[in-house]
Amino acid sequence: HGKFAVLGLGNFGTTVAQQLEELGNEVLAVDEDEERVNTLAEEFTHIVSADVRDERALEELGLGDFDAAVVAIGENLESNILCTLGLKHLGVPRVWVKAKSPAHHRILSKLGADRIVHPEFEIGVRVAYSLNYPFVLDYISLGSDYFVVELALSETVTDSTVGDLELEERFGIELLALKRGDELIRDEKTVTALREGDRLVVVGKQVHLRALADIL
Amino acid sequence: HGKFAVLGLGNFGTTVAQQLEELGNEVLAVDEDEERVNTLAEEFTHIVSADVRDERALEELGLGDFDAAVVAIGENLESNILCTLGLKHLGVPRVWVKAKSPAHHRILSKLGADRIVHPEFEIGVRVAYSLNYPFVLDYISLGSDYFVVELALSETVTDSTVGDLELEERFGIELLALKRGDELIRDEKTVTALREGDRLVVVGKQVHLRALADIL
Ligand SMILES: Nc1ncnc2c1ncn2[C@@H]1O[C@H](COP(=O)(O)OP(=O)(O)OP(=O)(O)O)[C@@H](O)[C@H]1O
Ligand SMILES: Nc1ncnc2c1ncn2[C@@H]1O[C@H](COP(=O)(O)OP(=O)(O)OP(=O)(O)O)[C@@H](O)[C@H]1O
Repeated sequence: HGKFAVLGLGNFGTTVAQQLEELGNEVLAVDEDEERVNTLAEEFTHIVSADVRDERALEELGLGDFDAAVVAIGENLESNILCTLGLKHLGVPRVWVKAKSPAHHRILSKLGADRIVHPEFEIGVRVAYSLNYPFVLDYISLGSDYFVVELALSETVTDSTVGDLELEERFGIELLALKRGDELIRDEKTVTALREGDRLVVVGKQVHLRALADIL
Repeated sequence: HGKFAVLGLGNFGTTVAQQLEELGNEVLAVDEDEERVNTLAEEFTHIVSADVRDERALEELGLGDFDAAVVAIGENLESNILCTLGLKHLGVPRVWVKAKSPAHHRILSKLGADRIVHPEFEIGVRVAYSLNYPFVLDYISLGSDYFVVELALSETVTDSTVGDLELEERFGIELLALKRGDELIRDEKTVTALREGDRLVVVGKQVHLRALADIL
């Protein structure tokens, strides 16, 4: 449970602020656009209109006592950068900033931004991988080329059991669980007959996962 | 290996097109802004300038034969929507579209968009969760409140072994692997002495994962 500020209330900033509040944190939402602040007044416990380029404004808002701040200003590079500088100068421990280009990223790095976020790039990579591997619904990289992957099943394998797929023997892949709707089947996973809509949660090396994806 | 078109070359569109090409696909990159197309000419095998609102232009580019198309136009709602309509009308099997609001999303749904992407919202959620759970470096939801999570370790646990943490007995959490740099330790994971910078890859229910996060 922490004290967070979000500066700039576009789609990204509004989402961060709302989610943090839902998770039980104290959130201060800030935007210079009074119309925007009025529109969002119902959504937030603490919301205020201010120009965050101004370090004195940041100080007056008490931002020096916050655990973290998110600079979510997009188009205005100057405001984004000046706000980042001001927050670090006030001693905010974690300042995360949305960047719009590699050059912007380099500047923010030098100014001490603790984490730099590129939403369009990060989701762009995920979209490309999802299009390329249509059966992969979600994944995390474990390093050493290992991934935990949630795979959709094709019709060809329904009515078999997971045991029939021989994931370990044929592909060197370990099955963690079978996901059916909102249910997770872990104990009888190998003997359960597969149905349409089921998903496999597996772990293995990329080359083995691709071999499996080819037969799905 | 497929045939993909990306319409609109902002940060998101450019990323999708580049990643798809790197993954070995045939990619056609399209933008109406000739300056943009000239700037990106070196980056893509196939890049062309065209106004994608015009269904005849889409047809002339042969888009009816593509496996999938990504509509990556941001600000211009009309262009985004007309392009989506045109692609579905040409029979492109998978049309994925970047949306800028819930209202835009509803319109795209009705027009038959196969997947609708909200980069600022999706990354906004991830940022909020990362700020709220600072030890969680990555995760996938398995359903039934189970998550696979990559956790950073705090200094308090280095020099213990994973076995000392008694993840199963104390927390009901299963350890999948220990991640050290780019290396994944799976076989001797329970007896390996933990070092600073190590990460644990675990699976368990959210309430148990939080209990673990509290002692890290
Ligand atoms: N100096 C400033 N002080 C406070 N707020 C600011 C300042 N400059 C810009 N903003 C606010 O930041 C918000 C987000 O900026 P902008 O709309 O440029 O970002 P965006 O990248 O398009 O947003 P998103 O992609 O998250 O929807 C705007 O509502 C704007 O009013
Ligand atoms: N009718 C059209 N035909 C082709 N390209 C178009 C059309 N309308 C807009 N575009 C292009 O789409 C590209 C992306 O649009 P825009 O810059 O509005 O999106 P954005 O959401 O700000 O981008 P991103 O967030 O991905 O950087 C622009 O380069 C623009 O030239």
